[in-house]
Amino acid sequence: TPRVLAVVNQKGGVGKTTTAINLATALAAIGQKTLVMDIDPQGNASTGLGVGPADRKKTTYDVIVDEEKLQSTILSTLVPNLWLVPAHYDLAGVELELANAPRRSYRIKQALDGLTKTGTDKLDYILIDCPPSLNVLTVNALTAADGLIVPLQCEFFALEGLSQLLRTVDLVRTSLNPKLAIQGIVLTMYDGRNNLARQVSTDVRQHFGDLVYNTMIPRNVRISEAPGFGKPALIYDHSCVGSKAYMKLASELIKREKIE
Amino acid sequence: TPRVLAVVNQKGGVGKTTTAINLATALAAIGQKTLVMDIDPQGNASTGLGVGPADRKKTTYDVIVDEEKLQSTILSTLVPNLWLVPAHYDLAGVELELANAPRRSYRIKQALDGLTKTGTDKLDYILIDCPPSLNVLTVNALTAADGLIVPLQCEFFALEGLSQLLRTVDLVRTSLNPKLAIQGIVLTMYDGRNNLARQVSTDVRQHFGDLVYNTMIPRNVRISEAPGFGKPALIYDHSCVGSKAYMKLASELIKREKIE
Ligand SMILES: Nc1ncnc2c1ncn2[C@@H]1O[C@H](COP(=O)(O)OP(=O)(O)OP(=O)(O)O)[C@@H](O)[C@H]1O
Ligand SMILES: Nc1ncnc2c1ncn2[C@@H]1O[C@H](COP(=O)(O)OP(=O)(O)OP(=O)(O)O)[C@@H](O)[C@H]1O
Ligand SMILES: [Mg+2]
Ligand SMILES: [Mg+2]
Repeated sequence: TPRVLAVVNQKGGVGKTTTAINLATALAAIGQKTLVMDIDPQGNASTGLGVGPADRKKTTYDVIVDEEKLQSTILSTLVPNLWLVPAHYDLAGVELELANAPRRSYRIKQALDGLTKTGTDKLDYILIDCPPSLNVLTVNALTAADGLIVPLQCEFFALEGLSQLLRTVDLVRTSLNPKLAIQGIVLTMYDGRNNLARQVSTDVRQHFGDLVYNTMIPRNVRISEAPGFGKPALIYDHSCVGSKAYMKLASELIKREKIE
Repeated sequence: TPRVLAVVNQKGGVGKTTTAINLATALAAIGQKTLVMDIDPQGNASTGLGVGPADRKKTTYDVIVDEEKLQSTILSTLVPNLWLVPAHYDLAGVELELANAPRRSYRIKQALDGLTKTGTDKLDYILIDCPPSLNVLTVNALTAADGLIVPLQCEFFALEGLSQLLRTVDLVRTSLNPKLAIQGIVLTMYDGRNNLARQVSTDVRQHFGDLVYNTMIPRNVRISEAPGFGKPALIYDHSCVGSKAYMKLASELIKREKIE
């Protein structure tokens, strides 16, 4: 059955969507059948994979609120081996809509369990792109996940938020999903010329040791240009430093998964 | 009575907190009595103004959920003329806690109305730093505000989110707060050498005309170093380009307010 990884950090703008899109594309490029689930009402992962609002007929909103079968929402993308369940703006109201619903935290998990039964579980990886908050959507992703990938910008506010995130992970592990583990911390938008970035990266490696990926994603303007063309950076400019870093990240992820 | 401005954008990491902290400090520096209300569970504005978690006895959580009187929560900061109501991590649960509460969107507005009655309304400005979402916390800020300031990063995803934000503003204006107006859009982390930044800034000015501040906030590492010392950039390094830009922004804001 597929490995489910939630891409999570409640701090905004740290590179969650960029990591979900480009890591998924890199995994697909090395032959891993990969699905991206976009559960952020902003729908940036959907846009970044070329699926505009008009093409989002069935979405993660339907899966989470109306318990729609996952396989009827899966779209192919411009990338071979890569599929997408798009987001919908209405996800913004899910916290209230599920306020009194039974098993509100298990909606994604139930949908993934349903997928496995149908045999379309030929997927190798499922990456869930989360919104910048620790609300019911992110808790749903953490409850369904085998592990979480934490994109971390090398900035002070981003570091400050890490302890809140880890407390929430502990809560989810004890009450909702005992198998949840931190798959890895990925340093993003790294600029080695910047003192603060070097300092944060040293701090994080000291605190979290092997949990921190060796691969760092450098700040690279080509990465931020790609979404405007509805393409992952790996398709928009496969030879830029950003794309190469995500390819390296994918192979490091595979290596880590083999060791476990 | 004080002018209430909500600093809002559901896109994460666009410079909301940095703008709330440094614009407030700049307004205080030119003699405007200013209050920052931190309603983001991350509490970055509180940290950036030197108030750590241990010093946050009464917070915006108490104001919003327990209807605590605002004046009993106001703390002075290291900056003359600048006060803070700190955030609390428990704000993350407010959406659920107020799910069935009457007038859930008016909690901040009621608190501000209470403040005015006590005569401590010698304040000139109140800036509300919002979380990266359009949930009950942000809607509370929009309901209480005279206007909103929208920090906008010159990136594709940030531009994409603008239309969702403006739809929400329209909804709040028709159903909760008829006086709500867009006070201005501030381009943040601007790097003129970057094509994408120039393109986004041209697009935004074409679409929104005079709503866009002339002052742009440049990308400046000193700005991101300051929070690690618990100080606004204007105190940490008053002569850096970032601080100068926020001083310019404050005087442009005052000019705009006079014209209205
Ligand atoms: N390595 C990088 N180099 C340059 N720009 C980057 C890089 N990674 C991400 N970006 C840009 O930074 C911005 C923030 O990244 P992104 O939207 O992926 O973060 P996020 O954590 O998903 O944000 P949100 O919290 O709003 O969901 C985007 O405009 C993106 O294009
Ligand atoms: N002009 C600037 N130059 C350099 N760095 C900046 C600038 N403005 C903000 N930053 C840094 O960028 C990061 C994001 O800014 P900030 O935290 O203020 O955004 P935000 O919109 O409040 O984020 P969130 O959505 O998480 O609340 C922070 O680490 C901040 O220090
Ligand atoms: Mg995102
Ligand atoms: Mg903030």
